[in-house]
Amino acid sequence: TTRIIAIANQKGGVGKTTTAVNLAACLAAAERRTLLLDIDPQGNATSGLGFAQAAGPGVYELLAGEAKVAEAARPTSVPGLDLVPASDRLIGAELELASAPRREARLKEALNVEAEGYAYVVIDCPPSLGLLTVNALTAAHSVLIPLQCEYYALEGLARIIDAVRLCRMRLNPGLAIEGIVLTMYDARLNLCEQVEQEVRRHFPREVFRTVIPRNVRLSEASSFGKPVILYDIRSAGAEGYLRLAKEIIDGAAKS
Amino acid sequence: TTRIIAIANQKGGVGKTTTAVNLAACLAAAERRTLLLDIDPQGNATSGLGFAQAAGPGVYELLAGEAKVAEAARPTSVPGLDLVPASDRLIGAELELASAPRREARLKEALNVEAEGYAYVVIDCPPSLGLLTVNALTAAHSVLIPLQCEYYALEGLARIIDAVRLCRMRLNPGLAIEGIVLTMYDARLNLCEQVEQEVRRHFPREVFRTVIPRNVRLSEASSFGKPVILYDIRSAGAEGYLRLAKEIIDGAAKS
Ligand SMILES: Nc1ncnc2c1ncn2[C@@H]1O[C@H](COP(=O)(O)OP(=O)(O)OP(=O)(O)O)[C@@H](O)[C@H]1O
Ligand SMILES: Nc1ncnc2c1ncn2[C@@H]1O[C@H](COP(=O)(O)OP(=O)(O)OP(=O)(O)O)[C@@H](O)[C@H]1O
Ligand SMILES: [Mg+2]
Ligand SMILES: [Mg+2]
Repeated sequence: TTRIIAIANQKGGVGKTTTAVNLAACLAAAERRTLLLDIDPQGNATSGLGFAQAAGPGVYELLAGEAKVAEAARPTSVPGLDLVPASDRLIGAELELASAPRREARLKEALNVEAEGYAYVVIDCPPSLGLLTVNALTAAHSVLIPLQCEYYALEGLARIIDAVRLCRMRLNPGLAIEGIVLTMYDARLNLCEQVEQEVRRHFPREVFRTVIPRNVRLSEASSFGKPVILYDIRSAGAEGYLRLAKEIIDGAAKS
Repeated sequence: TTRIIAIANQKGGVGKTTTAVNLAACLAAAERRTLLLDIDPQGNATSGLGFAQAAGPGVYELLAGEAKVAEAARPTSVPGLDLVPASDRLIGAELELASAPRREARLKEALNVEAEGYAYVVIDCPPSLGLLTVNALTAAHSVLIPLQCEYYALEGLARIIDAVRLCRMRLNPGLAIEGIVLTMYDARLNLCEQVEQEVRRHFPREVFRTVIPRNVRLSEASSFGKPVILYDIRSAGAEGYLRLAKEIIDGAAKS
């Protein structure tokens, strides 16, 4: 069966896109056919895989019911990884969806039958808890929460956990937490250690063993439109995401 | 006269809140009475100045016309700096505003007479170009754009510049660009140098001379609810924001 994982956190710049692109690439490298959906109007996951503003249907057309996954998904530079790209049409989508019927379930309906051929579907979300993210939480089996080891990010963790709980109550009873992954970890900084201890104390079962280190090769890779395993497979960033993919494949959802 | 500066960029995690809090504190330290508005539902600028979820009126009440600035502004640990805090009521504000009359001008109307006693008003925006940010762009005389020296942030720069142009055309003819400030600059990384060269080539007049270095004291300060000049005035982060404040006080808007 297909496992749909949303990568979400309303705090900005915590590594959602970097995690979505690189985890999806590592799952495909482990021979699990994977589909990546870029539902962020910024379109960073789309450019992070080397696509300019793509012509043809994308996520907007899926939400509007104008295209099926099979027409919107395109192959990427990674064998076994397909992408449904974002487009500028997504910018107005939240206001358009606000008054539409079944507005929270549009993505779920689009993925219902279509995603059968994939082992994993990974969804990159924008830095907000608006209708685009709610659509992802409603369609997903679980949520993976990237967490930067910083005070503001830690402060926002309760808000995304609450949003997941609310979504489980009202829209998607089966929604689980895939896990919390610490990102941009710099072992030389006390702040990182303090945040890690705090998070592991409050969420002992949810935090992945794998910690993603701060590694400039991850940023450089995105500027070349490649996941880090194609840019520099020996880097600490590549190793981190290969280990995270293995931890996800091996484990059931955290909670 | 009062100068209203919005700190905006839809890209997440580029240093909007860190710039808003520390620039406002440095302007106050230079004896310019300053008001900081936290219009981001995350409320990071509010906690970054040591306020828990504040009771009493805040930004939401300003937008709803239920309170005046004088009732919502409170003194902070920095002499000469007042804050109008965010609150959880802001979370639903964008959907509520969507169908309200004069929805883009609510903040402008609230600040019209009220802000007289301040030399500067600084507005911290959320990571989106929705109605809260549009309210800030409509109320402001100028926009200060923090830019992280990363590829995804550079990619998003055209979008915020377009949004400013659109707002100038439709809602606020006087809106200028105060400037683009490079943040989290790490001189050891080639990527930072490349992004800096690229930005200075495309926007020679807009980019501030001052560059804010990556400096953990900025993050640590926020976890103590203090601007960096009260936490560690000798740090590279404090120096950066003192210089930025001076550059703003000395110069007219960039364009
Ligand atoms: N482990 C890491 N080491 C170094 N840089 C990183 C790492 N993870 C992400 N980055 C960089 O940090 C920036 C923020 O990451 P990213 O854009 O993935 O976050 P995001 O949560 O998707 O942001 P947004 O909230 O805007 O969607 C990017 O420029 C990215 O290249
Ligand atoms: N110059 C700097 N050096 C080191 N860390 C920094 C610097 N500027 C900001 N930070 C840290 O980086 C993180 C992101 O910064 P900040 O929260 O200010 O960005 P933002 O644009 O306001 O994010 P959001 O899009 O979520 O509103 C914070 O944890 C902050 O402490
Ligand atoms: Mg992103
Ligand atoms: Mg912020």
